[in-house]
Amino acid sequence: MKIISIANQKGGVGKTTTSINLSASLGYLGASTLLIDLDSQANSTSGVGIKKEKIEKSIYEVLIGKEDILNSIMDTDIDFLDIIPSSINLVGAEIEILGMDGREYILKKILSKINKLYDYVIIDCPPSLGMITLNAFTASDSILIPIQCEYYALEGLGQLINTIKAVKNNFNSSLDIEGVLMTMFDPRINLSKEVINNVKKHFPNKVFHTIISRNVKLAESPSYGKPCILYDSTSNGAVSYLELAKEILDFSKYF
Amino acid sequence: MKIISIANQKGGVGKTTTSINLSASLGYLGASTLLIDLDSQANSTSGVGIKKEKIEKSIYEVLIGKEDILNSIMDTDIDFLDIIPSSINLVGAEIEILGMDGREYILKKILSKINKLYDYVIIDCPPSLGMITLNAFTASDSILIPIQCEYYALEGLGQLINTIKAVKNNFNSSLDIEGVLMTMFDPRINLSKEVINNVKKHFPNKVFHTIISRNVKLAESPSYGKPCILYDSTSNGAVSYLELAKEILDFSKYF
Ligand SMILES: Nc1ncnc2c1ncn2[C@@H]1O[C@H](COP(=O)(O)OP(=O)(O)OP(=O)(O)O)[C@@H](O)[C@H]1O
Ligand SMILES: Nc1ncnc2c1ncn2[C@@H]1O[C@H](COP(=O)(O)OP(=O)(O)OP(=O)(O)O)[C@@H](O)[C@H]1O
Ligand SMILES: [Mg+2]
Ligand SMILES: [Mg+2]
Repeated sequence: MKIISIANQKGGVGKTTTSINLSASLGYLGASTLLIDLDSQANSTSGVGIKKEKIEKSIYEVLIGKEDILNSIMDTDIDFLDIIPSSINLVGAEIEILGMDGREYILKKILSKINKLYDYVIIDCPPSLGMITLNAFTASDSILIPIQCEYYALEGLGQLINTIKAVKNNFNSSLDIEGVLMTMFDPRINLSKEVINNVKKHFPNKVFHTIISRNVKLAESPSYGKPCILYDSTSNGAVSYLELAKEILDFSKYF
Repeated sequence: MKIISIANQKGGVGKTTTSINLSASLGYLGASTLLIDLDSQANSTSGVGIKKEKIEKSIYEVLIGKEDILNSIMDTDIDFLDIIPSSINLVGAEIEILGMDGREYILKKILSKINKLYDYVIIDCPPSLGMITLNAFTASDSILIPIQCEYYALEGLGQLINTIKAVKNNFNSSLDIEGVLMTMFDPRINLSKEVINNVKKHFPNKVFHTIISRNVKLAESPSYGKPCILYDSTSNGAVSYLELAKEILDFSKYF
């Protein structure tokens, strides 16, 4: 079972869009996948069509020990894809977890209970580097970093890399960077190309070949509660994320 | 002195772009303005051309009481616009403030020391609703909410409104919503128009007439360290934010 966190504290860079569409593509290719929504905004939850009112047991209840992880897993419209939803309750978790014993290892301990139940676990992180994201990093094998092809994209990277290093040194020595994914690429904008070149210099050999271009179907599909591969499988958005899944599956052969 | 927070916990909706370009436009129109960067990513700071290495006294040192607010104010390239920069140190502030006396009122007390020094104070908030954003809300007269013309934009609004109400009931009874600003509008995308109609239903009479369209100059100007009005004053981006500033100044006549 490989656990990958989708993280970047910069907001709106495509964490949720990547979490949903990568996990749906992994499921589509036959790898059994669990998507965990760790953001109190619950965008991954609604993006796969789960109504917030229907959720009784979210990741919040699992983190604070009120619910067993197995009871919080829900089906989605895609074979081989399950989800643990989020809810508004998660807002309070950041502070609650601070006061708990072994606070950095809470999620790691929980996920050890479902070890080997899935091929992949994909964790959608909130736009911050607090206790919740720290738990995701401690529980993960690797981190996939979505980076928007925009100027501010490079600004926060130092902070993110330092946090990953700190977690690797203190809580999870096997943590690695799965790769850097360029998102919302627009070939008509020079800045987009400049940012990609710049990122490749910072992360030699870590930038995925797959680049996700700006694509209206990716922005529309969550309003139908469907991953793009179900909404419009021929769209650039769906095809790109399928390519990304294949790239990750290929790498995994060597694990 | 009117204090307006630019806030929305959803990431990447245009908080920083609005903070920089609205405050630059207010300054351009002759209203003396102070921009405060409350996000540890320090995007507003670099977006007005301040190099992170040059900062000795950021908002972090002011919040924890190590530095007087007057010593942290810096000039910008625009007359009538000053800034209090952010820095990476702010990452630790969320937890440090939790343990301080009168923790919700720290920023309010600090800003009372510069009362009447400026016509406007604009606060760029991080993409979360933690202690830092809570401090901004407690210190503010009103909140300007940027909303992206995208599906997920509506999801987190309930959480934001509840937080504003909670602050109004417990810490700052005069807090109000300055208005809702639609950002990154793309007339070619149906979803964009649907989101605007939906937001207008949720916030009757609170949505600004000015709508900010997607505009490449707005995305490029931070890479030159300039507000859009200095980078390309004839661009749609610069013109829209000038319109917004006029709309706000107009409203203020009745205060
Ligand atoms: N390649 C793309 N093309 C077009 N729109 C996109 C693309 N990727 C993401 N979007 C849209 O951009 C917005 C931001 O993306 P998303 O919500 O996935 O980012 P995020 O990093 O999860 O945000 P947050 O920081 O709030 O968690 C969403 O409205 C999404 O639909
Ligand atoms: N109207 C616009 N047209 C084109 N690009 C825009 C527009 N507004 C913002 N952007 C770009 O979109 C990205 C997100 O905007 P911005 O950083 O202002 O959002 P934010 O809400 O401050 O993000 P965060 O949640 O990380 O603080 C930036 O790269 C910015 O340059
Ligand atoms: Mg998200
Ligand atoms: Mg910002």
